[in-house]
Amino acid sequence: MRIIAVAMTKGGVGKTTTAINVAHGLALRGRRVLLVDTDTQGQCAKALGIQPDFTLAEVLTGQVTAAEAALKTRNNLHLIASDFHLSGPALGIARREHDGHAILKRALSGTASRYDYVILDAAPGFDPLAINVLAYAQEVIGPVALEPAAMVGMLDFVRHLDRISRHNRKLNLRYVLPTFLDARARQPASMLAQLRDHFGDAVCQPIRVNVQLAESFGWHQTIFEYAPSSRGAADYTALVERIVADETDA
Amino acid sequence: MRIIAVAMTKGGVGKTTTAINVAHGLALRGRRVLLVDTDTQGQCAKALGIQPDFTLAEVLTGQVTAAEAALKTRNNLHLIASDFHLSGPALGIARREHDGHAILKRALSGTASRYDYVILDAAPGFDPLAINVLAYAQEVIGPVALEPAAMVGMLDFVRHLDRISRHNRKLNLRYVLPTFLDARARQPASMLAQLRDHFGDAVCQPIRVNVQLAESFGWHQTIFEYAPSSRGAADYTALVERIVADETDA
Ligand SMILES: Nc1ncnc2c1ncn2[C@@H]1O[C@H](COP(=O)(O)OP(=O)(O)OP(=O)(O)O)[C@@H](O)[C@H]1O
Ligand SMILES: Nc1ncnc2c1ncn2[C@@H]1O[C@H](COP(=O)(O)OP(=O)(O)OP(=O)(O)O)[C@@H](O)[C@H]1O
Ligand SMILES: [Mg+2]
Ligand SMILES: [Mg+2]
Repeated sequence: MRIIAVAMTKGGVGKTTTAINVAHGLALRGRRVLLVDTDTQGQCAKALGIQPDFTLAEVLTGQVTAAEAALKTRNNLHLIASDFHLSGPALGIARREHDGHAILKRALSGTASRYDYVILDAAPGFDPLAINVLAYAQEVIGPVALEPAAMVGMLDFVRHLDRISRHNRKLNLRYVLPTFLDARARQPASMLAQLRDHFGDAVCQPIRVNVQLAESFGWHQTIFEYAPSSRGAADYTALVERIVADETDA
Repeated sequence: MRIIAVAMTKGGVGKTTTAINVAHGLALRGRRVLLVDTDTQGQCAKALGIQPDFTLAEVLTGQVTAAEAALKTRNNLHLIASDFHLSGPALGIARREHDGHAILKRALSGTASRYDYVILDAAPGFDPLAINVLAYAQEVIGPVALEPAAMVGMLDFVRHLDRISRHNRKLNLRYVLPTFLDARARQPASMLAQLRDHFGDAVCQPIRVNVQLAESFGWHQTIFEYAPSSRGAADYTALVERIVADETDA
């Protein structure tokens, strides 16, 4: 069972788009996937067209179990959704003096073992819940938009991961995912080269700009449902296949 | 003296780009501007090419005054920068039972009166520091990317503002700023129409997609320095002029 966080401190770099489409891509290949939305924005449920009965907030406060909150959204794909009520428990986590970073792990571990993959969609920023996500994850997919502001944010994120890995030895930035590759822009080649110099083989095949990825959200569909022949579908397929290929060396 | 927050829960919609360029545009027109970065990502200092001696974290913990932390970055434009250390005081704010939302206001009010404008660059999300920003601000510029995920995030943000305005009667979403207007995409017209139906005259002239806005960050320049004849410069000029025009009815 693999626990993968889709995380990056910078906003709007494609975390949710990646979490949704990787989760569905794995589900389409027969893996049992639990997608957990850990962001008060609650965008996973909206992206998938789901109205949840219970959210992660109620799991963290102990009102329901993770198993009760996990909702089937597609074959092989369950979701624990979030909404703005998550800021309540997030505040509670912030107020704990000790072991506040283990709350998410304790809430999810029992249920997680029933799945092949747990995919966590992280919120932007450095808050206590985001730290919980990285304290629980084993692998990280770090989407990095090919723009100077996001590239600079990547440096901060790596330092953030270093601080957290002192408490979580397993934490591994396994997939550095360049996003918003725009053939018309002048800078991508040099930014891709910088990423490869720094992260080597961890750098994945980039996700190209494809407006259908943005549109699919409005139709509450993944890219594989909305536009299976699109560049977005091809690029996310390549990422899913790479993740699956890594199963052999668990 | 006007206190304007550039805020939106959704990530990557152009908050920092807007804060920097509005602040500099006002400064170029002779207004004294204090830009306050309230985001642990600390992107304002990077965007302007500044290495701060003190940050907002040290102001909030009382180690320095806001006046000591405010650094001149351009004529008429001072910056109180941030970095990831801000997550310390942010945690402290979260842990206060009462009046935690007034900490930023108390820290800044004395210094703010020396300026014509205080522009606050907000972090994405709903955390306690973001609430401090909206508890202090009088006016809000809400950038909203013309994409379904960001449009949906706008609804959440409006509800968030409603909750906060019970404590802050002055808070006014005065400027709804459509961003990333892409002539090639199919949806913008209907999304712009939706915004105008909902927000009427508060909807500003949109900021078009312009790669020079992204590039200027890498050169540590505002759009007015990097590409004064660009679409990005023209669009942010229109916004600055609208903000200035509103000075007459203070
Ligand atoms: N490759 C792409 N091409 C075009 N649009 C994209 C692409 N990837 C993502 N988008 C769109 O860009 C916006 C930002 O993406 P997304 O919401 O996934 O980022 P995020 O990192 O989860 O943001 P946040 O920090 O707010 O959680 C969304 O409207 C999304 O649909
Ligand atoms: N109109 C535009 N055209 C092209 N690129 C833009 C435009 N506006 C902003 N950008 C770029 O898009 C990215 C996101 O913008 P920005 O960082 O200002 O958003 P933000 O809302 O502050 O993000 P965060 O939520 O992380 O604080 C940056 O790389 C920025 O340079
Ligand atoms: Mg997201
Ligand atoms: Mg920003």
